[in-house]
This record gives sequence, structure tokens and C-alpha cells, in this order.
Amino acid sequence: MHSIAVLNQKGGVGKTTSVANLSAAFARKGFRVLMIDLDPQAHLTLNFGVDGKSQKSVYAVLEERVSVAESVVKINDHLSLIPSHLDLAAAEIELVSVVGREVILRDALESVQDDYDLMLMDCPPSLGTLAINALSTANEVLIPLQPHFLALQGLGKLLHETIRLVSKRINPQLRVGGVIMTMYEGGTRLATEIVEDVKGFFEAARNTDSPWSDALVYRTPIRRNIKLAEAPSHGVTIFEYEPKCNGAIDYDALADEWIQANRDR
Amino acid sequence: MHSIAVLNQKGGVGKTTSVANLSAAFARKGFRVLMIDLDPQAHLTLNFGVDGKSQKSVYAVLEERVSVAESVVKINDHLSLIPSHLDLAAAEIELVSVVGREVILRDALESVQDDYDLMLMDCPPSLGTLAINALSTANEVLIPLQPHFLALQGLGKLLHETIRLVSKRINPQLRVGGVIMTMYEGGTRLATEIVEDVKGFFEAARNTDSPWSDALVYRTPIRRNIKLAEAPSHGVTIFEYEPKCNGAIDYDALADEWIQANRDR
Ligand SMILES: Nc1ncnc2c1ncn2[C@@H]1O[C@H](COP(=O)(O)OP(=O)(O)OP(=O)(O)O)[C@@H](O)[C@H]1O
Ligand SMILES: Nc1ncnc2c1ncn2[C@@H]1O[C@H](COP(=O)(O)OP(=O)(O)OP(=O)(O)O)[C@@H](O)[C@H]1O
Ligand SMILES: [Mg+2]
Ligand SMILES: [Mg+2]
Repeated sequence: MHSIAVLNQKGGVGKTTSVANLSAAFARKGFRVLMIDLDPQAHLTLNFGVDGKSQKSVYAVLEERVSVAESVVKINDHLSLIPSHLDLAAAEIELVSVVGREVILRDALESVQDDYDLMLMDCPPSLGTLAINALSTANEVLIPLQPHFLALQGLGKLLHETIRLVSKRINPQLRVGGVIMTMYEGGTRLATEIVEDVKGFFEAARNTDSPWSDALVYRTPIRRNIKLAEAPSHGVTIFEYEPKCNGAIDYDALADEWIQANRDR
Repeated sequence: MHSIAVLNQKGGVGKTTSVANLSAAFARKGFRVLMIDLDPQAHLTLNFGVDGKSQKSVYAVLEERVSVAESVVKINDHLSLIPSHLDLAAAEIELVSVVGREVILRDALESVQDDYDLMLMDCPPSLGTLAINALSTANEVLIPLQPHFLALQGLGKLLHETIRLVSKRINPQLRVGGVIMTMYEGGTRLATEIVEDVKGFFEAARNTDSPWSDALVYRTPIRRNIKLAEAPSHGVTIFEYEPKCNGAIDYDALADEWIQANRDR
């Protein structure tokens, strides 16, 4: 099972929107997909119209009160979700002194390994215990990035501090799959410059032994499109809401690009 | 001294952009303004080209290693900044068991009360110790809000959980000054609907005794404008970068609206 952590500590860069719509794109192509909402804001959960205060949430899984199988909510035949809980922020504090707190999620998921082809984890805008659980579970990180000032600085911190440490101390098989340009405003000088900077960053890492030495800058940008912001208010993804708009085209193309890149992995 | 916390736990809604440009707008009108960067990402600090790893940061103030006066960096005659530090995230953890941790900043600022007319505090996208310090220090909260799905849900949590508790247990003089519509895309149904919902929310609170019973929904929206995203990469605010663009017009108009609203307070 491909296990993908979608992470960027910068807020509002399209992590949740990418998890919802990439997962739906993969599901429409026939993959069995499990989404996991690891954000106390529970936006992924609420975007699908699922209860944000269920007793069988990822919070209960992390506290070992329910099994993963008990927590899973079926969205459709190919798409399922482990919901978050609006009190999940407390877990960051409660877990602080639990031995092996970084790998609780990974251990819990072993029981459903064969039930899914792809697992996507939506992370909060922070690098605490919840994000670390995602990174310890994942074999790949996808990083949504809005090409604005300081995007590169945040990326550097995420890679050199957090991902490097998790890869070294907890999860040696963790790779950075790549960066997804989100909320992309084509034709602006800012976007063009930042994309070039990000490409240069990864070029420089090509022959090192870092977990991002073969990371891609995905060619498909996710263009700014108000439909992507509207779909959640109807409890659906872009593919149910407005399947012909740029948002749907972009996420579907991105899914195809990921499949191509991972065919041989 | 008017002391304003700029807070919303939702990421990427324009908190930092609002602190930088509102502060500059007030400074240009002759107010003596102190900005405080309480975000470990230190984006406000970096947006002004100030060192994000100074030994005399807000981190050092919170750990009582330097005084506020020692930490202040002068941007221009009317605008100063207490910078953040990229390691500030550790403060959230280190301060957990310090008695009276919520009011360290407030106590430290007493020494400079008479040196400034306005103080604006930039908060991280979370409701932890750093945000609580801002709320315990402030006499007013301004809430930047992107009119997207779940904006109202985040607002409800911010008010009913965090602001209500700080007002009740630590800072009874705390008021919610109002909500600022940011990244506003005029002509979209989503923006129109969410703005109506937010107005309705505050209408319903009008005659209650909550800290937001006289909160405004500021009439001036901050329109989406790429210039606002470009200015920081030049180390300046919108007024130096592109003084005639919509971003400058909007933040200047918002500053005037605030002054009008607060003339009698
Ligand atoms: N390409 C896009 N075009 C227009 N709006 C978008 C786009 N992508 C996301 N949005 C909207 O922008 C807002 C922020 O996106 P989202 O919540 O996915 O970011 P996030 O990184 O998950 O935020 P957080 O850090 O708070 O978890 C949401 O209201 C979302 O609907
Ligand atoms: N009105 C606007 N038009 C266009 N871009 C904007 C606007 N306001 C802010 N931005 C850009 O959007 C991004 C997010 O804004 P900003 O960093 O101010 O949000 P924030 O709420 O402080 O984020 P965080 O939660 O991470 O602290 C930045 O790159 C900023 O330059
Ligand atoms: Mg999110
Ligand atoms: Mg900010």
C-alpha cells in the first residue's frame, strides 16, 4: 500500500483540498483509497459532510480506544475516511510522554494494509506529534506549496529539520515524492520565480543521499479556481461539483502524473 | 496604548499581511506603532528583512532573558518591531509548566506603554501559549477571515472556546474589535454568502454580554491582489512597493475605518 503524508507547516496552502481531490481522482480511476484526517480543524472530515465529533475518530485510534477498522467511514466504493475530531489538539499534549508516540498510527494501520492501494494523510499546519505520526507511517511525502515569498524557506525547514530527523531516527524508508504547486496564479512573476527557485533547490539535492534526492516538482500546477473552494460547502469533491472546471482537470492530471512517476517504484 | 491581537487559527488567511500593512498605514498617519511577531515562522520579521535568529527576539523576552526595550528593532520613525525567532516553537513547550505563562508578555510590555500609540501582535495559526499571550496582553482582537467554507466554524471555535476563556479567566477587558474580510474575491457567490453568514453571527450576539457583542464586520474588504504577496519579497510594505494598487488602497481605507470606529473608545 502506498502511504502518502500530505504536509506543509505553512497554513492555507491547499493540503486539505489536495487530499480530498487527489484521493477522489485516484478513486475514480479504480484505486481503493483511504484518507486519514490528522488535523484538529477536521476540515477534510467536514468537507465530506462527516461528523467532526464522532467517538470513533483518529483521536480514538491514537489513544488506542478503537481499532482502525471501527473508525473507517465509507464515502463510496473506492474511497474511505478515518475522520478527525475537533478535540484532537488535546492529543498533541496527551501523547507527549507516551513511549513510541510517533508510531501509534503506523502500528494501528497494519491491520488494514491489504484493504487499500493508497492511503493519503491530511496534516495540520504544524510539525508536532500529529505530523510526525504521519511521517512515521508514510513511505512518501507530498508537499503542496503556494509559490509565494518564504515558500522556499518553509520548505527548507520542513526537509532539513523534520523529514531528515524522521527519516534518520524512525522511518528510513521515507521519501519525499515531490512538491505540488497550488493556488497557482499563472502569468505572475512571483509564481514563475518561486517555481524556478524550488526546481533549483531539488536540482542541487539530486546526487545527495537525502530523502529528497529524487523528489519531483510536479509539472501540473493546481491553478487558483473558486470552484475548488465552493465544492466543500456542498459536501463533495470537485468531480461531483464541477467535473469540467480547471480544478477537476488539474487534480485529475496530477493524479495521472503521480501514477506515471510511481509505476516503477 | 491600543493593544491589538491579530488572530485566526486558520492558516494562510492574511494575518501577517494585515499586521504589516495595517501597521504601516497607521504609521504613515503619524501613529507610533509597535509590531510584535509571535509566530515561530517569523514571517512578519522576515517580511521586513529583519534577522530571524536574533538573540534579542520575542523568544528571549518570553524567557525573560532580555527586556522589551532591548529587543525592539526600529523600522522607521513611526514603526518598530519585536522580531520572532525561528526556534520560537520550543517556547510553547518550555513554557508549559511556568506559573503565569499567559501574562509574561503583558508584564514585559509595561515598560514601554508610553512609547507607542498602537501595538499589533501577529499570531501563529494555532490557539496555544503564544496566541494566549497575545490575547492576555491585548485590549482588542482583530480577526482576518477569508470568506471560504468553514470560516464561520473556525470563528465560532476561536470566540466560544479561546477568547471567552481568556476574557473570563485572565483578561476581562478583552474585546473583539471585529472581523476583516481578506483575500476577498468580489463577485463570487461564496464570498457574498460567507460575509452574510458572518454578519448574521454578530447580529445575533448584539445584546449579549459576550466579548464580541459590539464587534464590527469591517466594511472595507482586502481584495485579492498579487502585489500584496510580492511586497514582502522586497522587504517592504505595500506602501513602499506599489502605493497606488488596490492592496494599498484597501489597507489604508481599513486603517481609516478602524480610526473612526475607535475614536470614541
Ligand atoms: N486552487 C485553489 N483555488 C481556489 N481556492 C482554493 C484552492 N485550493 C484551496 N483553496 C481554498 O483555500 C482555502 C485553503 O485551502 P486548504 O484548506 O486546502 O489549505 P490547507 O493547507 O489544508 O490549510 P490548513 O493549513 O489550515 O490546513 C480553502 O478554503 C480552500 O477551499
Ligand atoms: N489580499 C491578498 N492578495 C494576494 N495575496 C495575499 C493577500 N493577503 C495575503 N496574501 C499572500 O497569501 C499568503 C498568506 O498570507 P499570510 O502569510 O499573511 O497569512 P497568515 O494568516 O499570516 O498565514 P499563517 O497562518 O501561515 O501565519 C502570503 O504569501 C501573502 O503574501
Ligand atoms: Mg488543511
Ligand atoms: Mg502569518
